[in-house]
This record gives sequence, structure tokens and C-alpha cells, in this order.
Amino acid sequence: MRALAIANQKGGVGKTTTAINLGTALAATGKHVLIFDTDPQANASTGIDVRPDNDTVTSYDVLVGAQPVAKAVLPTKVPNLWIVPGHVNLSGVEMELMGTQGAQFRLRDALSAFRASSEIKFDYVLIDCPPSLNVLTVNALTAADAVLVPLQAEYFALEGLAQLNATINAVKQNLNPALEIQGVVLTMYDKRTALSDQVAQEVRTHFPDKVYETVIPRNVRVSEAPSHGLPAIIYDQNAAGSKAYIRLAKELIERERGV
Amino acid sequence: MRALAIANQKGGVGKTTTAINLGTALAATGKHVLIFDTDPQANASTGIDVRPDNDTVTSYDVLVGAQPVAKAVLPTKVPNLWIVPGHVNLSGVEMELMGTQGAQFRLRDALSAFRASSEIKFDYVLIDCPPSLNVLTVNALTAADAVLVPLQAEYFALEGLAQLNATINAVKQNLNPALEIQGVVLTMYDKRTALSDQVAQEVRTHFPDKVYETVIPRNVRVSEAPSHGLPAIIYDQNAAGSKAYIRLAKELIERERGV
Ligand SMILES: Nc1ncnc2c1ncn2[C@@H]1O[C@H](COP(=O)(O)OP(=O)(O)OP(=O)(O)O)[C@@H](O)[C@H]1O
Ligand SMILES: Nc1ncnc2c1ncn2[C@@H]1O[C@H](COP(=O)(O)OP(=O)(O)OP(=O)(O)O)[C@@H](O)[C@H]1O
Ligand SMILES: [Mg+2]
Ligand SMILES: [Mg+2]
Repeated sequence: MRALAIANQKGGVGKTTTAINLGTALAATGKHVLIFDTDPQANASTGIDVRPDNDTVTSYDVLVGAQPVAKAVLPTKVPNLWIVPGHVNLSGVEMELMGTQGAQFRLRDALSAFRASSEIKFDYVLIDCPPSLNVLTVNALTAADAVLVPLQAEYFALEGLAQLNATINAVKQNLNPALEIQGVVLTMYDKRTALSDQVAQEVRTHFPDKVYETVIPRNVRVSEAPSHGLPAIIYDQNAAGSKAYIRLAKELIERERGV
Repeated sequence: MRALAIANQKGGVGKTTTAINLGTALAATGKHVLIFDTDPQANASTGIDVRPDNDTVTSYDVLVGAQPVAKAVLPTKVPNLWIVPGHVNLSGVEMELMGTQGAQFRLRDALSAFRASSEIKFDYVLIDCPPSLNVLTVNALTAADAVLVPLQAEYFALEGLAQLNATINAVKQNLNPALEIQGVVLTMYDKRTALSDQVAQEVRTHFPDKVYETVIPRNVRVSEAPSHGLPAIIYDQNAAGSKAYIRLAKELIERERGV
């Protein structure tokens, strides 16, 4: 079971959209995939029509140490795709874990217990992160084998990369020596604008060999899909965005072969 | 001096772009405007070419109580527009203020001291918030007279409104009884898609009388401007996005007349 953190503190760059659609594309190839939603907005959950109520065990319960992962895993409408849903009370986790020993290792420890005991043999866990570098994202980076960075082809998103890279290196040094950047994927790319091109060139220079060949285009069908509670790949499999996520899954599996 | 928090925990909805361009448009009408950047990404600062170094007093120093606002105010390239810059160390504020008495009132107290003593008579302070509902956003909501909510015309952004509204009401009840939603402004609106329309209708039903007539269109010139260190209104004053922010400023001044 490979754990990939989908992280970028810049808001609105396509983290959740990538977790849902890459997850679905990997599931479509027969892999068993778990999305772990650590965002208090819980968009990865509601985006595929999983709406936890007050009795549902969520990622909050796992992170505060009240429940094992196995109790929080729910099936989704997508074959081979499961989810540990997020919940608004995740925004209190930073306060609640304050001062407790090993707060950063909660998710790592929960996932390694799950790996050993889960009835379903998962191939991938995709951890959707909130737009910040707080205890939730640090937990994800500490639990992950590698980080997938969605990068919107825009100026502010490019600016944020240095901060993100610094955080990844800090986690690698202090908490998770195995952590690597698995790849950077350009999202909402608009080939009609020079801006997208400039950002793409800039990031390929800064992160040689890390930027995926596959680029996710800006595509309205992708942003319509969550309002139907479906991944774009199922909502409209012929849309340019859906095809790009299917290519991304193939490219990711290729890269992982080398691991 | 009216303080407006520009807040929405959903990432990438146009908070910073609104702070910069609404600020510039208000300044162009002769108002004295201060942008207060509380985001660790400091996009509102770098977006108008203000890059604090380690000696610069930033909003971090104000929030941890080390410096008064007056020491952090910097001029910008835009006449009548000043800024208190953000800094990456803001991401540590939540930990640093943990447990201290009145942590939520730091910004309110700092701004009321500034109001009384500032040599420049400011008409507006626009507080740019990070994409979360943590102590930084709560400080902004507690210090503000009103909240301006940028809302991207997309599904996930619409979903987040209920959480935002709940937080605003909680701050109003416990910390800042005068707090009101000044308005909701639709951003990155694409009239070619049905999605934008659906979101617009939905939000006008939930927040009658709060949604601005002015809608900010998706406009590539707006997203190009920060890479030139300029507000869109100066980078390209004839762009659709720039003209929309100028109309928004007029509409805001109209609304404020009634206050
Ligand atoms: N390729 C795409 N084409 C068009 N719209 C997209 C695309 N990818 C994402 N979107 C839309 O852009 C918005 C931001 O994407 P998303 O919510 O996935 O980003 P995020 O990084 O998870 O945001 P947050 O920082 O708030 O968690 C959403 O409304 C989404 O539907
Ligand atoms: N009207 C617009 N047309 C086109 N692009 C826009 C528009 N408004 C904002 N953008 C771009 O969309 C991206 C998100 O906007 P912005 O960074 O202002 O949002 P934010 O809410 O401040 O994000 P964060 O949650 O990370 O603080 C930026 O790259 C910005 O340049
Ligand atoms: Mg998200
Ligand atoms: Mg911002």
C-alpha cells in the first residue's frame, strides 16, 4: 500500500479534484484505492456524494486517536474506490492535538496499523490535504511515502512552491526520511494564455524530472462533476479533463514501477 | 476608518485578488486604503511588489504583540494605497498565541490603537485572510466592522458558504456583536457556462440583498497582473476584470453610505 499526500498550501489549485479523479482513474485500472480526506471542508467526500452525519466515523476520529482507520472506511459509487470522509470538526484538530506527544505521527501510526490488518488489500491511499501547512498537512506528509503536488498554472501558485518545498524538506529531515516529491502535475492549464506556458517552463526548470508530461487542461466538465456527486471521469468520460486524469494515472503507475 | 475582512475558507476564490483590486479602485476614488495581509503566503504583498525582508515589520509582529500597526505600514506603487505585509511566519501564530488571554482580540486592539494615533486618516482597511477558519481569520472577523465574501462561481465554493456563515455568526455572538456580512461578490464568473449561473441563482436565494450586482468575470489579464507586481486595474485598466473591480468599488461606496 503506497500512501501519496496530495498537498499544496495554495488554495484552489486542484488538490481535491486530483484526489477524486486520479483515485477514480487508478481504480478503473483495477487498483484498490482509498481516499483519506483530511480537509475540514470535506470536498473530497461530498464531491463523490459521501456525506457523513454525526454518527459516521470520520478522519477526525482517526486523527484524535478515537477510532482505527478500518472503522472509518466507506465504499463509494466508484468500484475499487473507498473513502475515509472528512468532517468540519477537523478544523479543531490543531488545538486538540496541541502539546500531545507525537501529534505529527497520528496518521502514520493509524495507517501502518491499518496496512497490517485491513481485509481489503489497498494499492494506493491518496491523502487530500487542506490549503495550509498546519498539523493536518504535516500528518499527511509524515504518513506518506511520497507527495504529489497539483500546481495551478498561475503566478501565485508558482510563488508558493518554495514554501511547500521547504516544508517537505523539513518533514523529510525531522519526521519522515523516506519522503520524496513523487511529481508535480500542472492543473487548469489554458493553452490559449501565455501565463500557463510561462509557469510550465518555470516549474520544469525548478523541478527537472518531477513535472508530469500529462497536463490537466481547464475544462468546465471537471468543475461541473462535483455538483452531480460524481468524479469527472464518470460524469463525462470523453471530456478533455477526464482523459487527462486517465493519462495521469497511467503515467503515475509507470513512475511507481521504478520505485 | 472602516475595517472589512475579505474572508472565505475555500481556497483560491479570489480573496487576495479582491483585496488588491478593490483596494486600488477605492484608492483611485481618493479614499485612503490600507491592505492588512494576514496570509502566510503573503500574496497580497508580493502581488503588488512588496517583498518584506527579515528586518521588515510585518503583520506577524503586530499579531504577536511585538509592534504597533503604525510601524508595519508601508507605501505601495499605488497612490493612496498602503499595506501591512504578510510573512510566512504567520503560519506559526496559531501555536504562538495558544493559551494566551484574548488571542482573538490582538488585531482588533492593534487596529483601534492605530485608528486613534495614525497620522494618515485611513478610510478603509481591507484584511486579506488565509484559506482557513483558524486564529488568523477569527482575528480578522473580530477586528472587522463587516465581512466581504468573494465567492468563486463553482460548486465547492458554494458548499463552503454554510461553514463560513456559521463561523461569522459564532464570532458575532461571542467576539464581535457588530459584525455583519457587507456583501458577497461572485468572482471568476464565466457566462458561457451554466455552472456560474446556477451558483449565482443559488447564492442570491440564500443571501438575498447581500450579493453585489457587480460580478467579476474570469479574465486572464487579472491573473497575469501579479506576475508584473501590479494590480489588474493598473496593469490593464481596460480589461473586463479591471472594469468590474472599479464598478464594485462604486457599489461598495454606495452600500457604505447607508451604514
Ligand atoms: N481542470 C479543471 N478545470 C476546471 N475547473 C477545475 C479543474 N480542476 C479543478 N477545478 C475547479 O477549480 C476549483 C478548485 O479546485 P479544487 O477544489 O479541487 O482545489 P483544491 O486545491 O482542493 O482547493 P482547496 O485549497 O480549497 O482545498 C473547484 O471549483 C474545481 O471544481
Ligand atoms: N477574475 C479572475 N479572472 C481570472 N483569474 C483570476 C480572477 N481572480 C483571481 N484569479 C486568479 O485565480 C487564482 C486564485 O485567486 P486568489 O489567489 O486571489 O484567491 P485566494 O482566495 O486569495 O486564494 P487563497 O485561498 O490561496 O488565499 C490566482 O491565480 C488569481 O490570479
Ligand atoms: Mg480541496
Ligand atoms: Mg489569498
